[in-house]
Amino acid sequence: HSVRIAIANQKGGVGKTTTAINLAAGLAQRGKRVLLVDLDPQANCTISFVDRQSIELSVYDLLTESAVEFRDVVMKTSQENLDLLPARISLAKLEGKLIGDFEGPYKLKDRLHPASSDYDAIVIDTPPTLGMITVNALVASTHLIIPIEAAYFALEGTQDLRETVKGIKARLNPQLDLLGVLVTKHDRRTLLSRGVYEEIYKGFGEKVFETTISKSVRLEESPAYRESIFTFAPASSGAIEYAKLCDEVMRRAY
Amino acid sequence: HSVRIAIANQKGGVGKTTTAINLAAGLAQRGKRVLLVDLDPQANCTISFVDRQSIELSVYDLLTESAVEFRDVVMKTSQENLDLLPARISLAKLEGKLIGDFEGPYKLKDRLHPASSDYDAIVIDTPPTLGMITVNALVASTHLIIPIEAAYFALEGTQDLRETVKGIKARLNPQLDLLGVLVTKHDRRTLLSRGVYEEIYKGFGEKVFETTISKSVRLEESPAYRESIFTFAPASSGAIEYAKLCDEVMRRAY
Ligand SMILES: Nc1ncnc2c1ncn2[C@@H]1O[C@H](COP(=O)(O)OP(=O)(O)OP(=O)(O)O)[C@@H](O)[C@H]1O
Ligand SMILES: Nc1ncnc2c1ncn2[C@@H]1O[C@H](COP(=O)(O)OP(=O)(O)OP(=O)(O)O)[C@@H](O)[C@H]1O
Ligand SMILES: [Mg+2]
Ligand SMILES: [Mg+2]
Repeated sequence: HSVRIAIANQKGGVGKTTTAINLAAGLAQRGKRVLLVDLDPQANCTISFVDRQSIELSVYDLLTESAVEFRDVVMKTSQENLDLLPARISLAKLEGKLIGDFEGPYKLKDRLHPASSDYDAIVIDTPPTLGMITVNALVASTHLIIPIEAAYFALEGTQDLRETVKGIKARLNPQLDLLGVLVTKHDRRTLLSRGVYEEIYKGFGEKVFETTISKSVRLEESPAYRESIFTFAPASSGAIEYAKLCDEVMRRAY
Repeated sequence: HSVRIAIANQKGGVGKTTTAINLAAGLAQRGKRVLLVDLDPQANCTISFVDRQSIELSVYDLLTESAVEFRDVVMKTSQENLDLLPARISLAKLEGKLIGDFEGPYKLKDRLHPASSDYDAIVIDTPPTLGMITVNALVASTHLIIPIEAAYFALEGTQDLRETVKGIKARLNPQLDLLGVLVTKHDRRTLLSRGVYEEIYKGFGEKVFETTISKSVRLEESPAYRESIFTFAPASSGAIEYAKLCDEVMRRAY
């Protein structure tokens, strides 16, 4: 029984990539076979695991070239049980490429299909936009996690995102389910952060994960070492909290 | 002699909006007549100054309806000398609306033209994308400021942004000049932040502003009070540093 989880929020810098990396790595450490799909042209997930020069084909080639197959693109990572579909800046051209193609939203779903039985969990990182790339992620997924930063502009785009999800459920992917809302970069000492947490809870109720991710310098540093937080700083708050998140995700999704 | 400054970086959460707000407010406090143009569908600049319900027409209407004029859309703010062209979520439709319209990139430039002699400085906030909206900002501007966060993924998209700027200078707006690179969210105590600063300096040399903006809770809080950092926390590092930035911008641009 396999899950495909999109990590999405069109607001920038809210912790989508940090969550995608550490959720994927955490599930892999628990023995799940995991695929991390980098759908962001900025390729932040990708460079957190592999050397840019070692990438031959990327997810852009998989989505646009019928001759390219999943196994030509997928890469192993240093984390056991964790594979990666890498991104490259060419992915930014996807929108233009798929204009007027009513099959556009289904590209990722179709190209992932042959491989989905090989994985217990697929985690998909997305860019800060609500365009064709993010639509592809939402159409290909069974679940959605929305990371929301505990900061002033936090809730701005969420209404927009909810309407996009509603439209996708209605037209393109009825099984898409909001797995949960993850409060990130939480600074419990500040009134602002606690106030925003309250707002998020008012808006999403029990969809909000009990786990919240605190602001942590270790989380900021770990990608520089090409490691998840679990190997880089296993005793840090980031590691403890993302481990809690993995458990909570497994309870909700499996 | 008037300047039009786009604040752009397609990476999310790097301080574009925080810089747009405080640069605009700081120049206004120095007696310049300033227009802040919010070109982000997330409308973060807008909600940092006005109540959403008080907006009638937005910059989207200005860009897409020939019957709508600049004076129908522009709003005053609580800051003396500072006007605002507000954004709304409808702006997200701009890309789709202007597809195939080779005049698309010039919409903002044309609609701002009648008003540009009324202002000494126009500051334009952009979304974390390199699409039609950001192209409009770059075509309408005399200068560009690139805020870069002193964090691991900082330099990722900058090559892409530089190439976009190069293309725009070659084809659409030869006078566009990189005013400078602003290092933001700098935490001088961490090796990571200092290491990233070095990388930014290697990449951009003397284009890097001498002013860097330190991580500051006050900067995070001020939009919640609908104030610039100068009125909200005039003695804070954020206020001191953004004031220094205003002086440096004026030296470089005027
Ligand atoms: N809990 C945290 N504590 C401290 N820093 C964090 C935390 N989570 C993320 N960060 C840092 O914040 C920045 C943005 O995080 P991240 O890249 O994960 O966000 P994102 O939503 O993927 O951004 P984008 O929208 O640009 O893709 C990064 O420098 C990251 O290291
Ligand atoms: N120097 C700073 N110190 C602390 N927090 C900051 C600083 N600059 C910005 N922030 C906070 O970081 C978050 C992102 O900043 P901001 O919204 O200005 O970035 P942005 O580049 O406009 O993001 P987006 O790409 O989503 O438009 C906000 O919560 C903001 O308050
Ligand atoms: Mg990201
Ligand atoms: Mg912004």
